[in-house]
Amino acid sequence: MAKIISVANQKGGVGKTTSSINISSYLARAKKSVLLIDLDMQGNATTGSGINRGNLESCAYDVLINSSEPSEVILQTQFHFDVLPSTMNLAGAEVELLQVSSWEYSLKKQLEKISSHYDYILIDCPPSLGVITINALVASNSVIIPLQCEYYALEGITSFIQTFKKIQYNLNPSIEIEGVLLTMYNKTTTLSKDVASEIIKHFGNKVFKSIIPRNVRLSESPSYGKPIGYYDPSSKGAKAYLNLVKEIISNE
Amino acid sequence: MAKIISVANQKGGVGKTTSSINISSYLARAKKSVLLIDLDMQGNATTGSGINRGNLESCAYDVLINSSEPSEVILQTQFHFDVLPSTMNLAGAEVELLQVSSWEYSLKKQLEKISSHYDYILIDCPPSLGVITINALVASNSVIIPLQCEYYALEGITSFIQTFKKIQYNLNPSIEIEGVLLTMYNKTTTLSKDVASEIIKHFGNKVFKSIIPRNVRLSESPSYGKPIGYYDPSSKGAKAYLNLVKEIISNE
Ligand SMILES: Nc1ncnc2c1ncn2[C@@H]1O[C@H](COP(=O)(O)OP(=O)(O)OP(=O)(O)O)[C@@H](O)[C@H]1O
Ligand SMILES: Nc1ncnc2c1ncn2[C@@H]1O[C@H](COP(=O)(O)OP(=O)(O)OP(=O)(O)O)[C@@H](O)[C@H]1O
Ligand SMILES: [Mg+2]
Ligand SMILES: [Mg+2]
Repeated sequence: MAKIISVANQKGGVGKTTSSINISSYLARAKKSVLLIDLDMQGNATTGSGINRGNLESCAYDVLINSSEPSEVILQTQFHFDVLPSTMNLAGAEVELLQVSSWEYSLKKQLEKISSHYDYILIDCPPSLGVITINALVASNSVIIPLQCEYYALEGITSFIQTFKKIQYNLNPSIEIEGVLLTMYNKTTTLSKDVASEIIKHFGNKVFKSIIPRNVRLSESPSYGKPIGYYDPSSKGAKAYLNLVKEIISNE
Repeated sequence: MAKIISVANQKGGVGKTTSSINISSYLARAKKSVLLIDLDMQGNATTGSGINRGNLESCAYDVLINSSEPSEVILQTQFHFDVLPSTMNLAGAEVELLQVSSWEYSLKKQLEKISSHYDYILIDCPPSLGVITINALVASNSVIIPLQCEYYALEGITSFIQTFKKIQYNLNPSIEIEGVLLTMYNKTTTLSKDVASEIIKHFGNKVFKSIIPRNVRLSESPSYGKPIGYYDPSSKGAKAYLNLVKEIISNE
């Protein structure tokens, strides 16, 4: 059975997509079979993995709302991991999903059909705590919480944890925190240091030892549709995600 | 009658809140009377303006859903502009608003009661194209679209414009684009230059001449609950927002 990990945080721009793609890629390089699910209507995880969204006939929306077979929607990338792509159709899912009975379990039910095909399934979530993110957390074994080392991101973590605890209590008692991932860390600013030490104080050993530095190569790689390991494997960003995946695998 | 401007972009972390607070602050310094509305459940515009969210009895949720009088919910800041604060209650509004008849006009109707008290009303939107952002756009005369000079932000602009055009056509024919605001511009990277020139090619003179540089002082100021003009008025970030507001006023 696959380990299903959501990558979630309602704060925008904290590195959810960048982390989802690069963790998937380095897990695949470690010979794990991996599926990356894009649940954000922006479709950044889809295009960042080199897939052209323009001519997709079906996507994550169809799996969630129309009960399409996941295996018929999943695409292979050139990077040895699969992607369940997303399109703007997902924008309608927030409202339409509410009309489906026991909507919270829609994704969970669908993933049971394909879970045995993979070692890991990663879910890139949109920047909200709405119906789609709830579906992802209910379907998951654990969650990775990327956290930009900035003030507003720090502020938002409490409300994320409140929602997480509600889901753990009411809908998915087995979900755990895989880890809090510090991202865009800039060692020359006291802001980064202050936020990092505050997070470590709160979350202790739940904070991944690997810290992702702010590194322009990470923001350049999506314009080439490649994970960082294929765009610039010797960059600081690549090394940080490689170390992170080693940590994730060692937690198995 | 106030000029009502939404600050919106479904891409997360592009500088919506930072722009909303600092534009409000420099408009107030130019002796304009200003209301900043926080429509994001994260409440960053509330805390970034120095207001403690912890002990708020009512907020934007009550104005949208419970028809509370806006003037009873609005608070004064120390920075000569008012704020309609937000709390986590807003998270419920996405779903509850749909049960209100002609929900698209909820905010518009409420703002008519207070519009004569202000010269400008700015609305900080959440990172989505859902019910709350639609409400804001329906209530607005124009929209400022902050755009981080990075690849994923560039990718998302097309779907924002599609939604904007639908709202302009069906719900609010008078809304215009106030301008596209380039943010977190890093003049040492080709990525910033490439994205900026791509945006200027698409939007021409709709792109504000003032470009906001990446400037750590801008990300430090919210931890002190102050707009940049009060935290570090001589910083590059402060000067850029001051110039932007001069441009906005000259467009009157
Ligand atoms: N460590 C990093 N260093 C530099 N840039 C980064 C880093 N991580 C991500 N970025 C860039 O920062 C921006 C935000 O990252 P990303 O889109 O992955 O965040 P997100 O949380 O998925 O955003 P959203 O909330 O919109 O889904 C992107 O342009 C990305 O390329
Ligand atoms: N020009 C800038 N230079 C450096 N940091 C900035 C700049 N503008 C904003 N920031 C920081 O970047 C982060 C994202 O900005 P902000 O929160 O304003 O974006 P947003 O679009 O409102 O995010 P969300 O989508 O979550 O609402 C914040 O930590 C902010 O302090
Ligand atoms: Mg993302
Ligand atoms: Mg914001």
